[in-house]
Amino acid sequence: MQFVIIGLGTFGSKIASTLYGEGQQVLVLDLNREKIESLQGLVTQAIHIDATDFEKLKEIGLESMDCAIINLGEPMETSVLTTMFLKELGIKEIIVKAISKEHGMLLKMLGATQILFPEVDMAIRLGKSLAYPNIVDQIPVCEGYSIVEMAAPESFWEKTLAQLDIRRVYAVEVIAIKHKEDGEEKLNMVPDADDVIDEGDNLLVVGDDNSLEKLNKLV
Amino acid sequence: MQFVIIGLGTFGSKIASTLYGEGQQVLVLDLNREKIESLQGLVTQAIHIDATDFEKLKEIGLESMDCAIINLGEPMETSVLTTMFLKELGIKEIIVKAISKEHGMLLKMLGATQILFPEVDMAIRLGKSLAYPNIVDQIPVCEGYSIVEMAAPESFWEKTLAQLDIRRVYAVEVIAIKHKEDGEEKLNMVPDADDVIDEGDNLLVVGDDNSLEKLNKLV
Ligand SMILES: Nc1ncnc2c1ncn2[C@@H]1O[C@H](COP(=O)(O)OP(=O)(O)OP(=O)(O)O)[C@@H](O)[C@H]1O
Ligand SMILES: Nc1ncnc2c1ncn2[C@@H]1O[C@H](COP(=O)(O)OP(=O)(O)OP(=O)(O)O)[C@@H](O)[C@H]1O
Repeated sequence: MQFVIIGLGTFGSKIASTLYGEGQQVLVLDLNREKIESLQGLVTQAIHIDATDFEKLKEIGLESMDCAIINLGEPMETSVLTTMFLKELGIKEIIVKAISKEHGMLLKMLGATQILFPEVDMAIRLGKSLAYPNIVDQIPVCEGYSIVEMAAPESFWEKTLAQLDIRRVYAVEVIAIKHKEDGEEKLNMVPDADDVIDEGDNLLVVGDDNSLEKLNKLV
Repeated sequence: MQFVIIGLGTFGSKIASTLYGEGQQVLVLDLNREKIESLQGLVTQAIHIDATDFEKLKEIGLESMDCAIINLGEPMETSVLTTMFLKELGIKEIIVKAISKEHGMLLKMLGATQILFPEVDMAIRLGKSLAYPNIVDQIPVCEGYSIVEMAAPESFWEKTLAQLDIRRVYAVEVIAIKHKEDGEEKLNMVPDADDVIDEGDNLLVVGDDNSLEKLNKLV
C-alpha cells in the first residue's frame, strides 16, 4: 500500500520507518531539510516541502496514496490546512496526531478519518495500571469485556484450575498462566484443568469487566 | 498511594487526573501558574514551583511519595536534573516521559525506573496494524506470544471450530468469536467446539507469533 507521512515529529518519523520496514511504499514530506536528507534511502521517497502550499502538494501527485498520516505539531492551522487539502485531493484515509480535543474536532470536521492522542492514551493506560498494581495489563476486547493480566491471588497458589473451578465461581476464563523460571517467562497457553498455579505466577484471564473487577479484589 | 506528577504536559496532566479519578493521592508540580491554578480542587494538591530548584523540592517534603511521574518537555536538562533530585530524595519509582532514546539512557543512568515513549509506541502499533489491515489488534503477551484480533478467513466461514480443528492445524487457540448483530458486538467467549464462525466475524486468537503470522496469511 502507499502511505504519505506529512510531518516528521517523533510519531511521524517512527510510523514512516515502521511501515517501510513492513514492506509498504512510504513517501515523507517535511519543511525541515535535515530531516528529509536523513531519511533519503530509508523510505521510498522523501520530499522537502511546505505542506500548507496547496499548489506544491498538487504537483507531487498524491492521488495514488491509500493513506495519509499527519504529524505537523504547532500551530494548529498547519495540520488543519493540510488535512483540508488532502481531503480535496481525494485521499480516503487521513490520520492526524492532534494537539487537543478541540484540535481533533476541527480536524474531523475537515475530513480527518482518525485522530490520535498517543500521550493521552498512554496516560490513561499507565494511570490505571499504577492505580491497580496487581493488574499487569488490561486490554479491552469489546464493550464490557477485557483481557487482564494479573498476579495470581494468594488463595489460588498451589491449586489446580479444576480445584479452583474459576469459570464457574468467577465467570472468567484463564487463557494462560505465565510462569517465571530462572528469569525466563514461560507461557502455559490454554492450560489444562489439572495444571497448577504457582506462587508468583501471573494469570491471563478474559471476562466481563464486572467479573474481572471482583477477581481483582481478591489479589 | 501517593503520586507526585512533575510537569503538566499533555501526558502529565492526563495521568494526574486519571490517578485522582481512581482515588489516588495526587500532588502536581509545575512552573506554569495558570496550569497550577486550573488544577486546584481537581487533584489533592497543586504547587507552583521550579522543579530544578533542589532546595524548594526538599521544602515540599516528597519522602512519602510512592511514585514520581515526570513530563517536563525540553530542554533535556530539566527532566535530567529533576530525576537526579528525586532519586536523592529516595523516591522508589521514577517514571519519565523521554524526548529520545539518548535522553532515556541518561535518565536511566540517573535513577529513572521507567522511561516512556508514547509517540513511538503508538507509531509502532498503528504502523503494524496499517500494514496488516486484516489484523484488528495485536497484543504481545510475552516473548514470542501474542493475542491477535483478526477477521475470520473466508475458508473458515460457516464451519464449526471442531470442523476446522484450529488448535491442531494452526497451533493457535480461538479464545473468542466476535459477532456483529444489528450493529451490536456480541462476544462469544471461550466458544464451544460446535460453535460456528460466520462471515464477517472476528476471531480472538492466542499463539506464538510464527503460527499467528501463518494464520494471518490465509485472510
Ligand atoms: N508547513 C509545514 N510543512 C511541512 N512540514 C512541516 C510544516 N510545519 C511543520 N512541519 C514539520 O512537522 C514536524 C512537527 O514535529 P514536532 O516535533 O513539532 O511535532 P509534535 O507535535 O511535537 O509531535 P511528536 O510528539 O510526535 O514529536 C517537524 O518535522 C516540522 O519540520
Ligand atoms: N523547571 C520546571 N519546573 C516545573 N515545571 C516545568 C519546568 N520546566 C517546564 N515545566 C513544565 O513542564 C511542562 C512540559 O510540557 P510540554 O507540553 O512542553 O511537554 P511535552 O514534552 O510536549 O509533553 P506532552 O507531549 O505530553 O505534552 C509544562 O507544563 C511546563 O510548564
